[in-house]
Amino acid sequence: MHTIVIANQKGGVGKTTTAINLAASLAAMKRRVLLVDLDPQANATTGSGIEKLDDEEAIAVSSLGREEMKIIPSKSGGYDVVPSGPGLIAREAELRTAENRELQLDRSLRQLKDSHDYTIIDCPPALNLLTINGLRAAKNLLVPMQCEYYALEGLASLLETVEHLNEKTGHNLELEAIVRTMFDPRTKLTQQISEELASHFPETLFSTVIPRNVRLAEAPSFGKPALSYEPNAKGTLAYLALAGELVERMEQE
Amino acid sequence: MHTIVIANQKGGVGKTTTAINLAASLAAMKRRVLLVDLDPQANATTGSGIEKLDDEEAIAVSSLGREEMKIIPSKSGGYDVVPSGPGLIAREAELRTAENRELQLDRSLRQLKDSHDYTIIDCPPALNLLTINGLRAAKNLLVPMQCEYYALEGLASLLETVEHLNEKTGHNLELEAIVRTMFDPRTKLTQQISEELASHFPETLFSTVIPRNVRLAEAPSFGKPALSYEPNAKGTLAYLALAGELVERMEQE
Ligand SMILES: Nc1ncnc2c1ncn2[C@@H]1O[C@H](COP(=O)(O)OP(=O)(O)OP(=O)(O)O)[C@@H](O)[C@H]1O
Ligand SMILES: Nc1ncnc2c1ncn2[C@@H]1O[C@H](COP(=O)(O)OP(=O)(O)OP(=O)(O)O)[C@@H](O)[C@H]1O
Ligand SMILES: [Mg+2]
Ligand SMILES: [Mg+2]
Repeated sequence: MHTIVIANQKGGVGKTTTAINLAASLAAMKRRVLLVDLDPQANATTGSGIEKLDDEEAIAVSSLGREEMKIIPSKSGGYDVVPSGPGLIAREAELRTAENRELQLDRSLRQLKDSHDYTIIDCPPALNLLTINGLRAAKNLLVPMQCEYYALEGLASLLETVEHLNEKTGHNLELEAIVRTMFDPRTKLTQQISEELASHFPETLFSTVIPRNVRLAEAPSFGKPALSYEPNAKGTLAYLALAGELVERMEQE
Repeated sequence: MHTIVIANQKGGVGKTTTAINLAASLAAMKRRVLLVDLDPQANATTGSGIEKLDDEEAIAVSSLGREEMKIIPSKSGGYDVVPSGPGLIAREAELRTAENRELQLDRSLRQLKDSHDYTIIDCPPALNLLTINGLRAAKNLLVPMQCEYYALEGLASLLETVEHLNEKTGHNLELEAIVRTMFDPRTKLTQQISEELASHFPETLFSTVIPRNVRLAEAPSFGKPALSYEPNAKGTLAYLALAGELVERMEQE
């Protein structure tokens, strides 16, 4: 089972959009996919056509440390979802004093054994205990990245956090991919930042680029990934290409 | 002193961009302005041309609960800044067990008495203790809002949190403004969501709309507000208009 965590503490860079559309694209390539929503805002849950868990529910069956993870099929994406809800905020507060507080998600996912080929984890925009659980449960990190100044600033601190975590715990989370999202090739800013990424991260900057495409922003209001909303949109095809590039790298290794 | 908190737990909706450019526009209108950065990512700090505080510093002089708030003039915006840094993460963890943990910022700002006409507070993308401190220290809430599905979903939970906070504590934070940001009038999605906002929030939806404008995204890499980077850009003028609309409402009351 490949476990990929999608993280970036900078807000609004396309984490959830990448999680949902990558899951749907991998499912279209006949992989069995599980999408875990670690954000209490539950955007990956509602974007997959599933109701957010209410306060009590999210604690009882949330992905963190409970024996029985609630797993629900997405409405139309062909992948499964571990849903989230606002109760995950209280759950995080409880975890702070628990033993092995960073490994709760990892424990839950291990119970599943080989029911899925890929597990994709969507994180909130913070380096908090929920995101740390995602980093500890995964082997590969995918960082969605808008080619803008604040996002570039945040990348350094994210990678530092990952390095520190790996050193402290002996975990070996690998930076698998940096993916440029909402990419607008016409602006000088995008070109400058994109060049900086290419020179600093030649190995991990994916060649697939996700363009800004309004279909990607419309699809969630129908609870669908772009693949079932508008199969030929530029954004949809870009995520299919991303899934192809990812599979090629991960299944070759 | 008018204290305005800029909050929205949805990431990437333009909180920092609004905080910086509103501060600079109010300063251009001869108001004395203080910008408080409550986000450990310190985007409002670097976007104002100031170095992030290093780990130790941020704890010693951070805006939360210390007698001496560090106040530094912005590089070119004509407003003052209470800077932030990654140390604010540890500071938040310390606060969790402190007395009056939600009122630390409010206490610090009261020490300043009437040194400024406006205090603008930039929040991280989370409803955590840092943001709660911002909500408790302010009288007026401004919510930057992208006209997209996930941002609309998040608005309801933000306003619920505010209502709950006001009831529980007797505080009276008022929703002063919902401001549409990165606005692209050409898309159906933007029009639909904009109409929904207009029908649900007729009193608080500001008529000033901030267009998507690359100059607003370029300015932070020079550590400047748009007003000193590109004074005639569409985005710059929109923020001047926003400051005008805000002053008209707040100084009339
Ligand atoms: N390539 C794209 N083209 C157009 N719109 C996009 C694209 N990717 C994402 N969006 C839209 O941009 C907004 C931000 O994306 P998204 O919510 O996926 O980011 P996020 O990193 O998950 O945000 P958060 O930090 O709040 O979790 C959403 O409204 C989404 O629909
Ligand atoms: N009107 C605009 N036009 C073009 N780009 C914009 C506009 N407003 C903000 N941006 C850019 O969009 C990105 C997100 O904006 P910003 O960082 O201000 O949002 P935020 O809500 O503060 O994010 P976070 O949730 O991470 O704190 C930034 O790269 C910023 O430069
Ligand atoms: Mg998200
Ligand atoms: Mg910000």
